[in-house]
This record gives sequence, C-alpha cells and structure tokens, in this order.
Amino acid sequence: LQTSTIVDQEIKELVIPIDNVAHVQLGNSLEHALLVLVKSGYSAVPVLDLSFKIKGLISKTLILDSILGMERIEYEKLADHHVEEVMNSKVPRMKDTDTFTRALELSINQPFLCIENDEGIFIGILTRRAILALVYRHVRK
Amino acid sequence: LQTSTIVDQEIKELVIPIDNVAHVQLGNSLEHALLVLVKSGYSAVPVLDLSFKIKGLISKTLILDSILGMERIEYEKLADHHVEEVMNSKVPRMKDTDTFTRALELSINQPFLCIENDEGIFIGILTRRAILALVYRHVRK
Ligand SMILES: Nc1ncnc2c1ncn2[C@@H]1O[C@@H]2COP(=O)(O)O[C@H]3[C@@H](O)[C@H](n4cnc5c(N)ncnc54)O[C@@H]3COP(=O)(O)O[C@H]2[C@H]1O
Ligand SMILES: Nc1ncnc2c1ncn2[C@@H]1O[C@@H]2COP(=O)(O)O[C@H]3[C@@H](O)[C@H](n4cnc5c(N)ncnc54)O[C@@H]3COP(=O)(O)O[C@H]2[C@H]1O
Repeated sequence: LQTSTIVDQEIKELVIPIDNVAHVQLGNSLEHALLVLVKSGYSAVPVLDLSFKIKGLISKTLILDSILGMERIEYEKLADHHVEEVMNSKVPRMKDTDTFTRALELSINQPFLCIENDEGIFIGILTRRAILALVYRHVRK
Repeated sequence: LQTSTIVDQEIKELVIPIDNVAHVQLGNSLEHALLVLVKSGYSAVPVLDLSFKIKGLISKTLILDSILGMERIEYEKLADHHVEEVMNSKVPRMKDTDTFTRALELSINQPFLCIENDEGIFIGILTRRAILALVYRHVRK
C-alpha cells in the first residue's frame, strides 16, 4: 500500500450521489421517518431542509431511544413528534476537494460522511464501505 | 503505509472481548431483543446460544422489517415472535489467527465480525472502527 497512492485518491469518485441517497425532511413526523428507515433498510440517513441543505442525521436508534419509556417502547408517541426534535445536528461533513486522509480520519467514528461542494451544496455521502474497499484494493496490490 | 507492517497486524489486539459485547439469546422474544438493542444503542448485536456459541446476528432493521405491515409497523407482534425466527444466521466470522487482510476484506460488507479461537469458542467482535483507526495510524506514519 504505497501511501503516496492512497492519499492522492480523489474522494469525488467514491461519493454516492444525492439521487441515490435515502433522506428525510426536517418537518417529517417520527412515524414517517421510521417508515423511511425501515423500508430503505438503513440504520441512519441525512435530514435535509426544503432547499436540500443538510440539517442533521436521523437513525432508528435516535427515534426508538426518544420513545423508550420505563417499561416499554411507547410507539403511540411517534405520530406526535417530529424529526427536528430528535435528529443529531452535529453532522460529519466534508468538501469533495478534501483529502482522502481526512475522510479516513472522520470515518473512524462515523458510518458515513455528508459531502458538500465549494458552494455548500449537498452532493452525496461517503460510506465506510467505500473507504474500506479502496484500502483493501491498495493492500492487495 | 508500508504494506508489510499493516498486513502483519495481529487481529487479537483489536478484538472487543466478549464481556464487553452486547448480545441476545436465541429464545428471547423480539420485544426483549429490541429493548436490548435500544438500550445498548447498537444497530446490531450477535445472537448466542446457552453455551455462548454464535448462532446469528439480530438488528433493529431485521426486527422492524419483520413487523412492517401494509400501512404501519405492527408493534403488537413483537411479543409473539422470537429472535431465532428473524435473525440472520449467515454470520461473518473469523479466527483470531486469521490475517488482517482477511479482516479488512470481510469488513467491506460487514459493520463487525465475530471472532472465534481455534476451538470455535466465541471470543469477541472486530469492528470497522478498529480497522479504520489502525489504517489511519499507518497512513499518518
Ligand atoms: N441495501 C444494502 N445493500 C448492500 N449492503 C448494505 C445495504 N444496507 C446496508 N448494507 C451494508 O451494511 C452496512 C451498514 O449499513 P447501515 O444501514 O447500518 O449504515 C449505512 C447507512 O446508515 C448509510 N447509507 C449507506 N448507503 C446509503 C444510501 N444510499 N442512502 C442513505 N444512507 C445510506 O451509511 C451507512 C454505512 O453504509 P456502508 O455501505 O458503509 O455499510 C453498509 C453496507 O455494508
Ligand atoms: N456507544 C457508542 N460509543 C461510541 N461510538 C459508538 C457507540 N455506538 C456506536 N458508535 C459509533 O457508531 C458506529 C456504528 O454503530 P452501530 O451500532 O450502527 O454498529 C455497531 C454495532 O452494531 C456493533 N458493535 C460495536 N460495539 C459493540 C459492542 N460492544 N457490543 C455489541 N455490538 C457492538 O458493531 C457495529 C460497528 O461498530 P463500530 O464501533 O465500528 O462503529 C460504531 C461507532 O463508530
């Protein structure tokens, strides 16, 4: 794995474009968000506002945690609450011109990263899977 | 990143030992399993039998998917079904003596791997986080 080659990797090529990224809107109910998460099969997805700007992340864990009562999970609360109240607004984001090393560093604690272009427009996500597959290709060389 | 050093990494040192691994039992109800998953905060955990052998993986996604009806998520079904009916029994497992390259390859498609010793006893899990942190330390050298 020649460091010089892996660190020169452009992250643009690894990004899943926004058209293929499941997401929810700020104002969605938790019930709707949980249905999107269950139907997509993903643990967590980005939360966008109406102009497609990234606002946060929502996950099955955050939604279920917010309705966990003393004895049981209180499902009836899902319809009364909204994504904005429960989402994690500290979203790991990077520019598509940042280095691969920076993407590797952020992916240590984040299953995926939200990628923006120079004007701050959300262009897609970079997953741990894409980073690990690239590292494996280099190690095999 | 001298390939010679990263591929020589012992995976034993990266394993989260079984005492620190959240898990459920085969016979648990889905209701109990979902509570363990929500309280631990993990998306997925190993399923063990009574002699601590790995039998499969269970996740919030698999549980919620199994009770997804036409219109809504049918939570009342959770108490009637058991982990064994819903778990994924194709568990990614490796020996603690396998190579780091093998762990890297398996982690491309699996958030964590179940690690066994030579006698087939479950000793812990290896996470993508541990693999990514190691790769990052090497790239930085
Ligand atoms: N439908 C599917 N087909 C094949 N493999 C699947 C899959 N769903 C999940 N996986 C596998 O499981 C890993 C964990 O998925 P999870 O949903 O927990 O965690 C995912 C999910 O929260 C998010 N994600 C991935 N792709 C997404 C997309 N198109 N839209 C929105 N979120 C996505 O990024 C996290 C990391 O994704 P990553 O690919 O590294 O890692 C994925 C992938 O290796
Ligand atoms: N309590 C916590 N404290 C700090 N960071 C946390 C955390 N819970 C989750 N994370 C972060 O989120 C990532 C995804 O967690 P997830 O629960 O979807 O997916 C986890 C979970 O399904 C499983 N896992 C990790 N540690 C576990 C444990 N002690 N017992 C059982 N399963 C575990 O392995 C998957 C990958 O774990 P990994 O560490 O690579 O990746 C973790 C970690 O980077």
